[in-house]
Amino acid sequence: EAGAVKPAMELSRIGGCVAVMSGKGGVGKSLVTGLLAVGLRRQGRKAGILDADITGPSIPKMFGVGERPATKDFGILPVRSRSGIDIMSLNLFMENEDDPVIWRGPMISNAVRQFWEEVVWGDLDYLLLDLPPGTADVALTVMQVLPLKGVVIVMSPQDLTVMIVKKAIKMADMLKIPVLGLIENMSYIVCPGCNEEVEVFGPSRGAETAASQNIPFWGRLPIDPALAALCDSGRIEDYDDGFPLSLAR
Amino acid sequence: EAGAVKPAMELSRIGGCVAVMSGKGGVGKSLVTGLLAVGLRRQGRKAGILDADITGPSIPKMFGVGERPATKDFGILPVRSRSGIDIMSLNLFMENEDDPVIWRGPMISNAVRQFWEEVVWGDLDYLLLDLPPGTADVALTVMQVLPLKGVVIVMSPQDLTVMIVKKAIKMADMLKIPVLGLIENMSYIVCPGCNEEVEVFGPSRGAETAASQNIPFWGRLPIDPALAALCDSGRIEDYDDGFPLSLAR
Ligand SMILES: Nc1ncnc2c1ncn2[C@@H]1O[C@H](COP(=O)(O)OP(=O)(O)O)[C@@H](O)[C@H]1O
Ligand SMILES: Nc1ncnc2c1ncn2[C@@H]1O[C@H](COP(=O)(O)OP(=O)(O)O)[C@@H](O)[C@H]1O
Ligand SMILES: [Zn+2]
Repeated sequence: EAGAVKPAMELSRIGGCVAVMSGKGGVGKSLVTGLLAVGLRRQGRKAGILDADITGPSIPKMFGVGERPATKDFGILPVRSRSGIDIMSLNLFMENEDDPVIWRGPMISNAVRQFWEEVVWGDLDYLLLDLPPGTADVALTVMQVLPLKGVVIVMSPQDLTVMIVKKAIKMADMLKIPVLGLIENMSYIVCPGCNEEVEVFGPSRGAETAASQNIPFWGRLPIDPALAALCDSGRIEDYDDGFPLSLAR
Repeated sequence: EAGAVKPAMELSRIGGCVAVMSGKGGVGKSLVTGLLAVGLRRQGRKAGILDADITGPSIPKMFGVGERPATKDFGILPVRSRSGIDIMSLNLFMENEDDPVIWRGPMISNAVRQFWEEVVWGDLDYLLLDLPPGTADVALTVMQVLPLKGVVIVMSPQDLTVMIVKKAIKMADMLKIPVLGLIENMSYIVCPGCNEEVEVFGPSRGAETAASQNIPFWGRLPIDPALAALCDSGRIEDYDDGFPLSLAR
């Protein structure tokens, strides 16, 4: 059973799987996953997002999608966003978007595996995975089961955060998964009152962290209240402030 | 075995256990846990912190403690912070603070259970638990095994965050654990350039969320770069900007 190829997998041709992780919660993994997918779409590529944050899924809300995925005998069909990004998330199966999923590790890992094996992803250039915080069940399952091209690491400037993000980088190294790049999010905010750049969580440590870990540094993202508002209203695909993030490097 | 009282438990008399949770990562659960413990200490009470975020433990670094806990035949001794808060965290057992713990759910739950049953907490007015993000293994174990007085919920203003925080509140309700209060963290920042209050993640939704969930609202915490710097340098106990947070209500 474990080795058998599911019918959905025969219908899927995926160019590359990339997981977005950090170890630390709330640094902007979902946001970066969303921006990377939107960036790919704008370059005319086919992108999908597997929301692997099973108990804290925020991808569907960011993209304004809510209908329940259709289940066929050959597999589960992902939900397509307005600009054509295919999305699969456990939140799409919930009665209410704020209903909790109260599962333990084995069931959570199983859900991620089913999203990989039983969803008909079709032809994609990239499948992005939005990982939950931590270096536990989901990160292990994804790194052991999926043919990952690599991971993209998201951090924010606090030392406390850097300490935990390094755990994720060490995990990737231990499991022989390449780290494609490091992004520092919430790096600063531009004050609407006086236009000064305020380093809300302290001085930037992104470049120095990337250098010390021998990883490409993909740059700093500011906190942009307009972007937060778009995410809250399901319109991340309307963000137009230029895409500093691009997988096609 | 499961029912047997461990020797450490006979040596512990804990007035009340309170868990700090949110469902969402990075909203400030560890920070709020730390501030609550420091506030209790300043009121002359005895406080302990059980860092239940096994794969993302940040409590020891916030308090500047690092020595390895002593293990006796009757139990594990917690590490005491400068102002007298007793701390137990898996990070205190790691060779390096940025080494990952790559465990699955059952081992993680077991570690939390051991911190509860095998640590000699002694006489405490409050034992605070810093929960990881999510509504999975640790939240379930803590709510099913410990005699919780209640949970304190931490949110930040984004709608996306509120959706996931409501999952945690619903989980507490389903497991019949009282919600003691709701705190909105990262509510705004005061610009150092022009003193204007900037709502970085959008307008405050704390009071409205508390009212809709029928929970006491404990107020709004701003992002304070000075506080982030103190946490990064292990000196949260030196924060002196007044304590809006107090468990003794
Ligand atoms: N650069 C940014 N600008 C504005 N809002 C942001 C930014 N990064 C993150 N956010 C907001 O902060 C919240 C946390 O980000 P999220 O991507 O959910 O983090 P994670 O997936 O790491 O938990 C989201 O609601 C998101 O909209
Ligand atoms: N109000 C605040 N002011 C300044 N820094 C904060 C504030 N809240 C959180 N932080 C910083 O943001 C980071 C994330 O907070 P943390 O407590 O670790 O979140 P969680 O435990 O929910 O993941 C920490 O490094 C902390 O120092
Ligand atoms: Zn200003």
